[in-house]
Amino acid sequence: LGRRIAIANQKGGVGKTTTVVNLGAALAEMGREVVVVDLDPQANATTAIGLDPRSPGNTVYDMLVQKVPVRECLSITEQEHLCCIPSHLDLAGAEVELVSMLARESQLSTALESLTHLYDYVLIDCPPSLGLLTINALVAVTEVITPIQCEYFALEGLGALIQNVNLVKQRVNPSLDFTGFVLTMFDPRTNLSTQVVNEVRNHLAGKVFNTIVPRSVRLSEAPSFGQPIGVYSPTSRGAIAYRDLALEVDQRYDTT
Amino acid sequence: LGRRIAIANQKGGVGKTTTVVNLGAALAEMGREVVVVDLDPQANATTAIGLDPRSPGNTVYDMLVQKVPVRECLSITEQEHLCCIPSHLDLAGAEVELVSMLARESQLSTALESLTHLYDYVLIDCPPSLGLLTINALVAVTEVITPIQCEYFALEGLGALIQNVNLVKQRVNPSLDFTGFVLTMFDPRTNLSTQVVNEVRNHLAGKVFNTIVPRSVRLSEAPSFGQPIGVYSPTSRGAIAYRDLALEVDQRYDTT
Ligand SMILES: Nc1ncnc2c1ncn2[C@@H]1O[C@H](COP(=O)(O)OP(=O)(O)OP(=O)(O)O)[C@@H](O)[C@H]1O
Ligand SMILES: Nc1ncnc2c1ncn2[C@@H]1O[C@H](COP(=O)(O)OP(=O)(O)OP(=O)(O)O)[C@@H](O)[C@H]1O
Ligand SMILES: [Mg+2]
Ligand SMILES: [Mg+2]
Repeated sequence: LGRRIAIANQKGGVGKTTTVVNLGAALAEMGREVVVVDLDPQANATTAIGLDPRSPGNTVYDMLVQKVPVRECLSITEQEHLCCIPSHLDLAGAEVELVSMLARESQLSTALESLTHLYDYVLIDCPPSLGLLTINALVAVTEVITPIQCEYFALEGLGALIQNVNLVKQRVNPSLDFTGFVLTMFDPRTNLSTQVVNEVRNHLAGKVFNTIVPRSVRLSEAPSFGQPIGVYSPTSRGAIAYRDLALEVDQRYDTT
Repeated sequence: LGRRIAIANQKGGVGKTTTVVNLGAALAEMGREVVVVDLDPQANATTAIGLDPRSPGNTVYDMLVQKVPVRECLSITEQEHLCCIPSHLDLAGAEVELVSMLARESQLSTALESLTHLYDYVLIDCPPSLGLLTINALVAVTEVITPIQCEYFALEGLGALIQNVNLVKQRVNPSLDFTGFVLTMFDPRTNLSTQVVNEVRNHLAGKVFNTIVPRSVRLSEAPSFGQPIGVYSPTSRGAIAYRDLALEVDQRYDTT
C-alpha cells in the first residue's frame, strides 16, 4: 500500500520544495513509483520538476475545486517512475473557495484516495502557512516530514507546527504522525549551523533523520534547469544527501 | 507626515523579517522615529528586535481582533527611536476571525491611523502568503518594499505579488505603490546570484534599490541575540548594507 507524506513547515524558505522534488526523484531512482503533489500556489515544485505551471492541462486546482478526477491531473516528468500533479497560480484563490465547502479540510484526501493503490509514494509540497491548503495536506496523509533550516528562526516555529499536527490528529486524522525532521542548508563553516543541529537533536530526539542536507549551490541551480539534483549534478553533495535521505525514508516505516 | 511601508513577498525565506528589523534599526540610528509592526504569526521580527513573543502585554492580535488602542500595544526596544508592536502565536487564528468582520481588509489600517502623525516610519513585516493579513498590510500602507532573494525561485512569484498589489490599489487603496525591490542574500561566488541580479534589474528597471544585501552569516546570527545587525556587528557587511539601504529609502520618496 502506498505511503502518503506531507512535506510541511510554515516557516518560509526552509527547503520544503527542494526536499519534495529531490527526495521524490531519489525514490524514483530506486524504482519506487512516486507522485509529487504541488499544493503551493507559487508552483515551485512544478517548475523544479521540469513542468510549466502556465501550460494547459489539469492541475491541483482543477482536482480540488472543479473535482476533476485525479488520474486526469497527473503529468509525467522526464524521469521514469516520477510524475506530478502540478500547481497553478489560481490555487491562491482556492483557500477562499474551499472555506465554504462542506468537509472543506478533507477535499484533498477524497481526491487522492484512488492514488494510494497505484503508487508507492505520494509526496505533497505545502505552502509556507498553516492555512486550509496545508490542513488539507495533513488530513490527506498519514506521515509528515519537516525540513528544518540550520538557522536561528528554525526553532521558533516548530512548536506551532507540532501543535497543529496534533490538533489535526486528534480532531480529524488519527493516523497522522511525524515521520521525521530533516536538517537542511547545513554550513559547516558557521557555529550557528552546528548549534541548531545540536539543539534540534536534543529537542526532537529520535525523530531527526541522520542525513543532513548541506548548503550547496548546485541544489539552488538545479530548479532553473527544471531538473532534480540527481539528474543536474549526480555526484554533488546535494545529490548524495538526497539519495541517503531516500534510503532512510524508505527504511523508516511505521516508526511509532 | 509619517511613511507607512509594508515589507511583503509571499515567497518564503527571502529576507522580509531581516529587512524590516535592520532597515528599521538603521533608520532609527539616523534619528528617525520608527515603529515595526510584526504581522507574522511566526513572530520572528518580535524576537529579532529583542522582545519575547510569549511575554505578557498587548500584541498585534489584541489590536486587530480585540480592538485594543494602538498606543497600548507599543513596546519599546533596547534601541532609541525604535519601537515595536509585537506578534503572538494567536495571530495565526486571526485570519479566520477577520474573515467574518465587516471591512475585514481595513482593520489594520483603522487601528494604525493615529500612529502616522507620531512616527516617521511604520514598517510592517508580512507573513509568506497573500492571505488576509498581508492584504490588511497592503491596505494600511502607501508603500511596498519587496526583498528578492538572489535565487532562481525569486522571479517566479513576482508576477503574482505585483498583480495583487495592483488589485488592492484599484479596489481599495489607490495610493498604494511599490517603492522598490531590494536584492538579498547576494553571494558573489555563484553565477546564479549575478544572473538573478541582472534579470531583476532588466525586469523592474528603475524600481530596484542600488544597495544589494550580501549573504552574511552575521546577519543570520544577530536574531539569536535579539539585536539588529547595527548593534550585533556594527562594521559587518550586513550592517553597512542596511545603513546604505536606509539612506536610499529615506531619500527615495514619491518615486512616481
Ligand atoms: N541545501 C540547499 N543548499 C542551497 N540552497 C538551497 C538548499 N535547499 C534549498 N535551497 C534554495 O533555498 C531556497 C529556498 O528553498 P525552497 O524553495 O525549497 O524552500 P521552501 O521551504 O519550499 O520555500 P517556501 O516556504 O517559499 O515554499 C531556494 O532558492 C532553493 O533553491
Ligand atoms: N543577507 C543575509 N545573509 C545571510 N542570512 C540571511 C540574510 N538575510 C536573511 N538571512 C537568514 O535567512 C533566513 C530567512 O530570512 P528571513 O527570516 O528574514 O526571511 P523571511 O522572508 O522573513 O521568511 P518568512 O517567509 O518565513 O517570513 C533567516 O534565518 C535569516 O536569518
Ligand atoms: Mg516551497
Ligand atoms: Mg519573516
